[in-house]
Amino acid sequence: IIKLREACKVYRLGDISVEALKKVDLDIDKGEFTAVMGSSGSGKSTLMNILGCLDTVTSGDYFLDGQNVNSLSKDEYAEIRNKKIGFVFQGFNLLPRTTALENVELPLFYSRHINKNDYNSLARNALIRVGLEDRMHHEPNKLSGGQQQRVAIARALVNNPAMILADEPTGNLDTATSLDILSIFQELNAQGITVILVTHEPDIAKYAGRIITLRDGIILSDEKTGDT
Amino acid sequence: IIKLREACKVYRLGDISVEALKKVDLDIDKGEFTAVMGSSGSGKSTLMNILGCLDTVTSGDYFLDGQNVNSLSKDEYAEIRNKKIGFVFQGFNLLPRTTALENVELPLFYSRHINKNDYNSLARNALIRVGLEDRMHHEPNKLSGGQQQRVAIARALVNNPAMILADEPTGNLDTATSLDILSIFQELNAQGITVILVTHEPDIAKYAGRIITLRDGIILSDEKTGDT
Ligand SMILES: Nc1ncnc2c1ncn2[C@@H]1O[C@H](COP(=O)(O)OP(=O)(O)OP(=O)(O)O)[C@@H](O)[C@H]1O
Ligand SMILES: Nc1ncnc2c1ncn2[C@@H]1O[C@H](COP(=O)(O)OP(=O)(O)OP(=O)(O)O)[C@@H](O)[C@H]1O
Ligand SMILES: [Mg+2]
Ligand SMILES: [Mg+2]
Repeated sequence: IIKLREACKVYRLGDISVEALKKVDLDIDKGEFTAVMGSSGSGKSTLMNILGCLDTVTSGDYFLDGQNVNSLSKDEYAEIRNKKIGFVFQGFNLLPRTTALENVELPLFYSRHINKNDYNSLARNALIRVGLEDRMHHEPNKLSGGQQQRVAIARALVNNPAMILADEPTGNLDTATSLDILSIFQELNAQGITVILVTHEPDIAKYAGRIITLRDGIILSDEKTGDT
Repeated sequence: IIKLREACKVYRLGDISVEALKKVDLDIDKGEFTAVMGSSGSGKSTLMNILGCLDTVTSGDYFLDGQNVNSLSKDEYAEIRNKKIGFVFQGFNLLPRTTALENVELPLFYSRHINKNDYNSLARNALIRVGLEDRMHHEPNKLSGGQQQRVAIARALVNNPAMILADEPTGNLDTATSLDILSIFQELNAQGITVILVTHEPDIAKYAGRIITLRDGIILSDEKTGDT
């Protein structure tokens, strides 16, 4: 489902450039459960943003489901991002003056095959699933850090995307809550959904079938975990 | 240095109230290294905000260094917060259109005993200490999540406060970088600085001398770790 070929990402800030990804080659099959690890600043979020169609490569190619993302029109690109991919941002990116429920409903407005009457119940179910049944009407600044993180997770799941990209989804969660979230990802993966999650915790990464480790913008290692 | 007596915190949202802390009693001595754990939503950040003079109790008393915080004027309260306490926020709270260096210099403007000519070098040193020597002139949206977290940490250390309160300071950091940060806290603690850190990772918590666990706004347990 994912093919990166010689993917490079360079950020330019005035006259300095930061090479965040350097000629990365990567293949991920449909239905895999992959973890991405690496030290702070090694390029994980940059990689995820490219895979999630939130940012483009500076050079190289990204094929998603066989299509070269470069050849897509702006509309097609946005369509893929909204319909095929559920993205959990490292910084949550929730809308501030908007309740948890409204935040989770948002992706549903982009989907054309879901009945408007179902938005509310789909969003409610996603929030119940991440343990936020009694926080639905709270706005983000009235939620704890881990609750905000879980709203971001619920939002990524709500329109049942083909692929879930989660950037440090358990960084603000205690162990028990993290395992609840992981078992949600495992369940979705068992239904055929491709899951890629960035984590800095080895105990979380071992739930994946494969661990890719980045360092300074390159893939340092790519190992099966022996867990499917 | 810290005494909480029957501290309660109630958040009111329209006609619902959330009891985030329920009659909490707590004593922390000067120079202790304490970890605070507990599940998402259990009241850790609420407790930290009260201890850090960022929020007040709804009822009960908070004595900081022997002084009842309720009896302080607004100016005295702000003074304590800016001079005695270094706070690392769970959500970083960095100023957006401001470089890492400028963000870290900010607390120095509140200190009256530090020479203005030293602001730049003190801030630079704090950033070098957290490994961000080559990111000083980046603004937050040009930094990785873990780099933003480290700017927030550097900012909390820069004016050598008597007490450091860190809310999930390693939530976005890989293991190696987390241990670097922890050894900074240990070093400061060895110099007599009181350190309180919220973490959801038991491996991080064991570096503290004492672990306080919250659940639903109460202290569930309070244990020495046998590590000093
Ligand atoms: N401003 C607010 N208004 C209403 N409720 C709030 C507010 N801030 C926090 N809460 C609620 O108070 C409870 C405690 O929040 P707190 O942020 O202290 O939790 P926490 O232990 O830090 O959680 P986490 O580990 O997820 O960061 C949560 O259930 C949260 O929903
Ligand atoms: N918009 C940007 N402009 C310039 N440099 C950037 C920008 N975004 C990221 N960087 C730099 O690119 C590098 C990779 O960033 P990235 O966010 O991918 O790291 P990461 O592996 O996700 O780190 P973390 O674990 O801390 O979240 C970092 O060194 C960062 O400073
Ligand atoms: Mg990142
Ligand atoms: Mg918190």
